[in-house]
Amino acid sequence: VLELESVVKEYPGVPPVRALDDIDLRVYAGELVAVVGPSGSGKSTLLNIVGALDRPSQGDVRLTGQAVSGLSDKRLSRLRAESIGFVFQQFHLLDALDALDNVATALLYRNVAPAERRRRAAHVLEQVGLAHRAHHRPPQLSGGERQRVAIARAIVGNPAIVLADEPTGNLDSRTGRDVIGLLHDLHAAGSTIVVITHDAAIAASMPRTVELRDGHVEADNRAQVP
Amino acid sequence: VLELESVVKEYPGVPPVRALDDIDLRVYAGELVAVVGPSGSGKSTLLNIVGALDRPSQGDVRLTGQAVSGLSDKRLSRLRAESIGFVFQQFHLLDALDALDNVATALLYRNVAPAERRRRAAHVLEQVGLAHRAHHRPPQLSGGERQRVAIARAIVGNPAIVLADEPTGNLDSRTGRDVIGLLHDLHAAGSTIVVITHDAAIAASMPRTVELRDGHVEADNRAQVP
Ligand SMILES: Nc1ncnc2c1ncn2[C@@H]1O[C@H](COP(=O)(O)OP(=O)(O)OP(=O)(O)O)[C@@H](O)[C@H]1O
Ligand SMILES: Nc1ncnc2c1ncn2[C@@H]1O[C@H](COP(=O)(O)OP(=O)(O)OP(=O)(O)O)[C@@H](O)[C@H]1O
Ligand SMILES: [Mg+2]
Ligand SMILES: [Mg+2]
Repeated sequence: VLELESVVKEYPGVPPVRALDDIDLRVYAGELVAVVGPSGSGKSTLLNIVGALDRPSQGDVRLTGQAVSGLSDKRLSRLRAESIGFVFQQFHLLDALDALDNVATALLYRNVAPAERRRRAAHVLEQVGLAHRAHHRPPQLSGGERQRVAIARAIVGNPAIVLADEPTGNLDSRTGRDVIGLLHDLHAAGSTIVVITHDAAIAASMPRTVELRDGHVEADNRAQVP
Repeated sequence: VLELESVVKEYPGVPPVRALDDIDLRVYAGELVAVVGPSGSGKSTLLNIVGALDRPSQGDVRLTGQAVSGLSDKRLSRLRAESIGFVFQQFHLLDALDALDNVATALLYRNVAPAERRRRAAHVLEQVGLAHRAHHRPPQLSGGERQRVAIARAIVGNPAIVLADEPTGNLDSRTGRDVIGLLHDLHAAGSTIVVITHDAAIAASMPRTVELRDGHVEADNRAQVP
């Protein structure tokens, strides 16, 4: 359901930075995949290209079988809004909205009435332990609380695909386990989940791990996945 | 060298949020202290008050023996600039400057010539593994690279006190160990270091751990420190 073929991502510079260097990757529907690797190895760049938030310099990207390069911006953003929940490494919350509305806005494209959007947002906030912070705005939240709002926003619509960039980096281990538990629940319900993580225990809990180094896939244990 | 007495920090709201609830804390010169606790327990708030970036609602704060409330803003910001290196949970880098200048600006108050500031900045960037990214600006850096620039900026002046808020949250374990190694080196050279961390292994490597929960000090193993 997610395919990268011969993908290169190069940033201009002196010298240019080859953030991704000839990547082939296939993620099948319903998989749960950890992406690991040193800081700067290309993980976030990879996730942004997988999620069609960024275009490769070379190579092909296919989402649910459709070539991303062949889609209009309008169709692409609609496909993303309907199928992908994205947790960003830098959260990207709206400071002017409280936690509840930051999450509820993720349902705007779904033709769900405002009251129902807020009800579902409240439910997911409770699942990440933030019911008591629903009306705080991001500047009034701790780092880990903001991270959990970003997670809630990514999953409130039960998306078919979840792409999470270091979703527990600002969380204590117990809260982190709760969050990973939510991702496992979504996975059990059929979602395809890709998680960038620096936590070896989290990676070990997932059936498949892809290791990046210097923009290359260094290892991928899918061959051993039953 | 860092003292909090009966400190309360309350944010307005319905109901008000008591982020710190009657905290007594003493950190002695040359100590190495980990601060741990669940997300939202008050750690960042505590560090901001310890570093005089924020004023308590009640209680007394003393830095190097001087009551913070008795200092003018000018004297306070000079004391901070000369004695404290702060690593923020959200980094707070300047997007318009490259990594080298983000670090070099931390030496502005020291009457060091520009060329010498940049030389020292380059040295510390090398110590955090970012020599090859010296001329990238924050938007051109990965999450962990930005975190390392923030760390470099905090320590380039060899400050007497380092306050680090989750300095390894975006780093793989090997890079994280290198960074903690740098903090241990500074400590061995006499700095007082307080590190907020969610990493149990990092906390275990430090002689003293203060545990927060709901704005209270739940445990402090200083009594057992020889
Ligand atoms: N401006 C504010 N207004 C209201 N509440 C606030 C404000 N800033 C912080 N808080 C609340 O104070 C509490 C403590 O925040 P703090 O940032 O100190 O937590 P923390 O222990 O650093 O958490 P984390 O591990 O998630 O970074 C949080 O529950 C947060 O929601
Ligand atoms: N706009 C840009 N211009 C130049 N180089 C860039 C740009 N964006 C990212 N890079 C470089 O590309 C490399 C890969 O970045 P990426 O964010 O994918 O790393 P990462 O594996 O997510 O790292 P981390 O674990 O630190 O988050 C980094 O070395 C970074 O410096
Ligand atoms: Mg990243
Ligand atoms: Mg914090």
